Amino acid sequence: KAKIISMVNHKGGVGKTTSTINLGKALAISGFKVLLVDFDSQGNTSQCFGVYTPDEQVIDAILDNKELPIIEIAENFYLSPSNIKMAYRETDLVNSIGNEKRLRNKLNEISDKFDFILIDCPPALNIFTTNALVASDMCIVPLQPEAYAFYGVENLFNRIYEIRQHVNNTLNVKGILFTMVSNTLVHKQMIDFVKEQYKHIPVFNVSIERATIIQQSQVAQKDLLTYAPKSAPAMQYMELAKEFITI
Amino acid sequence: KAKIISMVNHKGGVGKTTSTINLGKALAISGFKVLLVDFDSQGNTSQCFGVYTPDEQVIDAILDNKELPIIEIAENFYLSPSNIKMAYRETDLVNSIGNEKRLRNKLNEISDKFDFILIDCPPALNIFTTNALVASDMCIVPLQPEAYAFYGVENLFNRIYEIRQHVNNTLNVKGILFTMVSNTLVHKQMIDFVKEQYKHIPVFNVSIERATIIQQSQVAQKDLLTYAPKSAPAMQYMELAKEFITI
Ligand SMILES: Nc1ncnc2c1ncn2[C@@H]1O[C@H](COP(=O)(O)OP(=O)(O)OP(=O)(O)O)[C@@H](O)[C@H]1O
Ligand SMILES: Nc1ncnc2c1ncn2[C@@H]1O[C@H](COP(=O)(O)OP(=O)(O)OP(=O)(O)O)[C@@H](O)[C@H]1O
Ligand SMILES: [Mg+2]
Ligand SMILES: [Mg+2]
Repeated sequence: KAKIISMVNHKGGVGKTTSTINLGKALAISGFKVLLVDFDSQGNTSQCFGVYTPDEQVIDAILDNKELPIIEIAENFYLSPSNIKMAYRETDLVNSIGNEKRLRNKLNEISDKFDFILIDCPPALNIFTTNALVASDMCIVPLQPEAYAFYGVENLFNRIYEIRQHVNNTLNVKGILFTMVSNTLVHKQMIDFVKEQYKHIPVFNVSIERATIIQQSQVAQKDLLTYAPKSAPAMQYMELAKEFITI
Repeated sequence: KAKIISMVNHKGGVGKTTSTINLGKALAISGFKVLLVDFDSQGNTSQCFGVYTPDEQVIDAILDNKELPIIEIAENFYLSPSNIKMAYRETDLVNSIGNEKRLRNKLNEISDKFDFILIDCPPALNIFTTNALVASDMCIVPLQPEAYAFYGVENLFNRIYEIRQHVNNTLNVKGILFTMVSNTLVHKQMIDFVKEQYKHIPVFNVSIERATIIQQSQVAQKDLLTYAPKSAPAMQYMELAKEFITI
């Protein structure tokens, strides 16, 4: 049975998609069978692999009782795609029976085929993020060490506790992952401050540095580990995969 | 009667909040009376001015028929705050009568008191962003010159055309504002690519460069023009205000 992980933070632009793709790829390279679930109507995870207008997408499978669409993107590496159409069906999901458990029930159908399932979440505390957290064994919180990203974390942890209390008592925070870290005093201070404020939440030892090579890989529509395997951030994502499996 | 402007892009982390605050401040310094409407449940605009748990907030005013809460934050500069509570009332708004026009009707009540009203939108194409666009005379699209930010722009413009066609025929795109621009080839290429792809959409001459001073100002809970008025990005926001008024 697969371990299901949500990459979650309602603050926008903190590296959720980038981390879902590259942690996923790092796990696939290490020999695990990995499914990426794009659960954001922006569809950035799908676009990274050239999928813009999928015939079937995740929202159709969970609302119309169809099979989850699964596309092979590389060896040991699979994608269940989404695009903007998902945003148009948000109200259908909100009003559906068992609305919070729809994704969980759908992933249960295919969970024995994978070792890890990573869910890329949208920048919102809405029905989609709730579905992802209800479906997950654990979550990773990508966090830019900046003021605005810090303010929202309290609300995010409150939401996670609520879900654990009422719907999914196995859900835990696997760790905070600092992303886009540059060598500035502001970033150092924020990292120390977060570690101080949230002593009870694990923080991954490895952080991902800010690096232009990541943006170049996205323009080239490749994951970073394929585009520049020896680059510092690629090695950091490999490091993250090792740390993730062992802790 | 105030000119109402939405700062909109459902891609997360592209500088919507930073631009709302600093363009707003630049207009206030130029002598205009400016209201910032924080219409994002993350409440980052409110937090920048030290407002975390407002007694009354925008969502209460539009759902419970109360007066819009308005706090003076500096000379000529006012804020209508929000926080996470707004996310809990999203479904109420979706199911309310006249759900798309609620913010527009509320802003009409106080529009004669201001020259400009700037609305900070959440990173989503949801009922909140629709409310903001229905209420607006124009919108500004902050855009990071990166692949993921570019993919979503097409969907955003489609949504704007839909709103213009069915609900608010005066809404126009005032311009694309490039934010967090660094001096890399990727950024130059993306900027040229966007200008080429969207010839019919105006692009502001000024871009906002990536600068650590912005993050420092946010940790210090000050807008940039107060924190570092002579810094390059502060001058760029002043430049933006000039360009915004004249075009
Ligand atoms: N380590 C990094 N160094 C430099 N740029 C990065 C890094 N990680 C991500 N980025 C860039 O930052 C932007 C935001 O990253 P990403 O889209 O992964 O965040 P997100 O949290 O998924 O955003 P959203 O909230 O919109 O879903 C992207 O343009 C991406 O290319
Ligand atoms: N020109 C800049 N240079 C450096 N950092 C910047 C700049 N503009 C914004 N930032 C930082 O980038 C992050 C994202 O900016 P901001 O929060 O304004 O974006 P947003 O679009 O409002 O995000 P969200 O989608 O979550 O609402 C913030 O941490 C901010 O400090
Ligand atoms: Mg994303
Ligand atoms: Mg914002």
